[in-house]
Amino acid sequence: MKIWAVANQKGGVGKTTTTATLASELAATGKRVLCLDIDPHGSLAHYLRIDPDDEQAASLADLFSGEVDSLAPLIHNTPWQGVSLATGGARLATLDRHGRQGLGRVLGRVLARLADDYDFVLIDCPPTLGVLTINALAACDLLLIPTQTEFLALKGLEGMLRTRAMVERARGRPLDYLIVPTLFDGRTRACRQAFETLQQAHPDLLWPHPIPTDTKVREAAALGETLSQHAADSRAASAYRDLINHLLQNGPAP
Amino acid sequence: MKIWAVANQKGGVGKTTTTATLASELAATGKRVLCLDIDPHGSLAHYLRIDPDDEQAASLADLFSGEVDSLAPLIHNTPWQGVSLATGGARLATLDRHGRQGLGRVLGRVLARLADDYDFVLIDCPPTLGVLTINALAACDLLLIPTQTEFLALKGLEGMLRTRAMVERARGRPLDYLIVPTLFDGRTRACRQAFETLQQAHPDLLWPHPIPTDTKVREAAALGETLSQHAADSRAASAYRDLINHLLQNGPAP
Ligand SMILES: Nc1ncnc2c1ncn2[C@@H]1O[C@H](COP(=O)(O)OP(=O)(O)OP(=O)(O)O)[C@@H](O)[C@H]1O
Ligand SMILES: Nc1ncnc2c1ncn2[C@@H]1O[C@H](COP(=O)(O)OP(=O)(O)OP(=O)(O)O)[C@@H](O)[C@H]1O
Ligand SMILES: [Mg+2]
Ligand SMILES: [Mg+2]
Repeated sequence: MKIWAVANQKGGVGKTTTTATLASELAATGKRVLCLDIDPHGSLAHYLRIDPDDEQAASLADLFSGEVDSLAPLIHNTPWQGVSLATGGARLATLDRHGRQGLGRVLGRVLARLADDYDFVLIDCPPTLGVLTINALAACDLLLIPTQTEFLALKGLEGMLRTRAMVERARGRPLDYLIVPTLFDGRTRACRQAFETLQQAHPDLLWPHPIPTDTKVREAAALGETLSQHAADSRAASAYRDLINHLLQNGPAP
Repeated sequence: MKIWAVANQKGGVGKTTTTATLASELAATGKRVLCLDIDPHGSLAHYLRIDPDDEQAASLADLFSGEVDSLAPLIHNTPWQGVSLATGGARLATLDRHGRQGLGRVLGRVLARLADDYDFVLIDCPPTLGVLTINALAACDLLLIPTQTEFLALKGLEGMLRTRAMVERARGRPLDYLIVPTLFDGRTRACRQAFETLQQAHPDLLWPHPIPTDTKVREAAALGETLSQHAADSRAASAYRDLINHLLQNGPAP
């Protein structure tokens, strides 16, 4: 079982879109995929038509607060063949305040027990560097950092990379990562310049084929469909397929 | 002195862009404007070419942790005439874990002492509903909620409105708000449908003239210029000017 975390504390850079699309592409090749939506906002759950704030259901918030001690009862089937989901919703937001010891390793512990049930676990992170994202970094085998190709989004990348290095030291094993440029519009000077800046600053850890801006992405989310279901030939769908093929064959190095 | 908070826990919806543009438009009319960047990511500081993580300078993080007890020493001049800034940077991110009592009212207390120095205070919030955003809501006279006109962004609005109602009850005085649709592209069905959904769900509290998607916005941020300096005739600049004129003349009700 491989665990991939999708994180960046900059908001709106395509974390949820990347998690959803990679999950659906993996499932389309027959892999068993578990998605974890650890963002209190619950975008991935909404995309998959699951209510992250369902009062009747136990959730990831109960796992972090110690009410339940395993993931299995929290997992929902989704409308997408081969993709399951566990989510936490707004109740996750208060976790940062608990400050319980060892809170950073909850996900790693419970995921180890599911190793025979799934081929891939994809974790969609909130736009923060708090205890939720730290959990995902501590547990994952690969960190994907979607980064919008524009000025404001580039600035925060250093903070994200520092946090990754800190978690790598604390957990005592390498934490591979790949920066994935998103929302790229080749016609605008601002995007082209931002992409060049990324290429110069992080040549070895940057996926060189930016995911293009594509209205089909938003349409797919509004319909609850995978990107490939809604628009298999779209530029964004084929860009995500190239990324998946690379990750499956060669691992993280671009 | 009027205090406006710009908040939404959904990421990438235009909070920083809205704060920066409204601040520069207010300053252009001769008002004295103080911006507070309480996002650990520091986008607004970067836009204004100020380093939010300057180790040598005291910052908002010191205010929240109790090291300093007033805002005045934390305020920077910016390249924009009439606009000042205080920021906090990555050190703000650990605040949620302190859980000190009364942490939610720090900003309100220190801002009251600056009432004669500024006409407007604009607070750019992080994409979370933690103690930083609660501080801004507790202290403000008006809450602006930028909301991207698309499916994933609409879903989280209810959470934001519940938090607003909670803070209004706790602080014992009305908390006016206005939902500002952003990143609107009238050519795409997904945007038009999302805007209609907003109009039906929140008719009385929605600004009816969405801020259009406009590449000039990203160019201005990359150059560190105000939107009006970079492209005064752009569709986004005139949309923001309409919003400011309305807020100055009529108050929040759309
Ligand atoms: N390639 C793309 N083309 C067009 N729109 C896109 C693309 N990728 C993402 N988007 C849109 O951009 C917005 C932000 O994407 P998304 O919600 O996936 O980002 P995020 O990083 O998960 O945000 P948050 O920080 O709130 O978690 C959404 O409206 C999404 O539909
Ligand atoms: N009207 C617009 N037209 C085009 N691009 C825009 C517009 N408004 C904002 N943007 C761009 O969208 C991205 C997100 O905007 P911004 O950073 O202001 O959002 P935010 O809500 O502050 O994000 P965060 O959640 O990370 O704080 C930025 O790249 C910005 O330049
Ligand atoms: Mg997301
Ligand atoms: Mg911002």
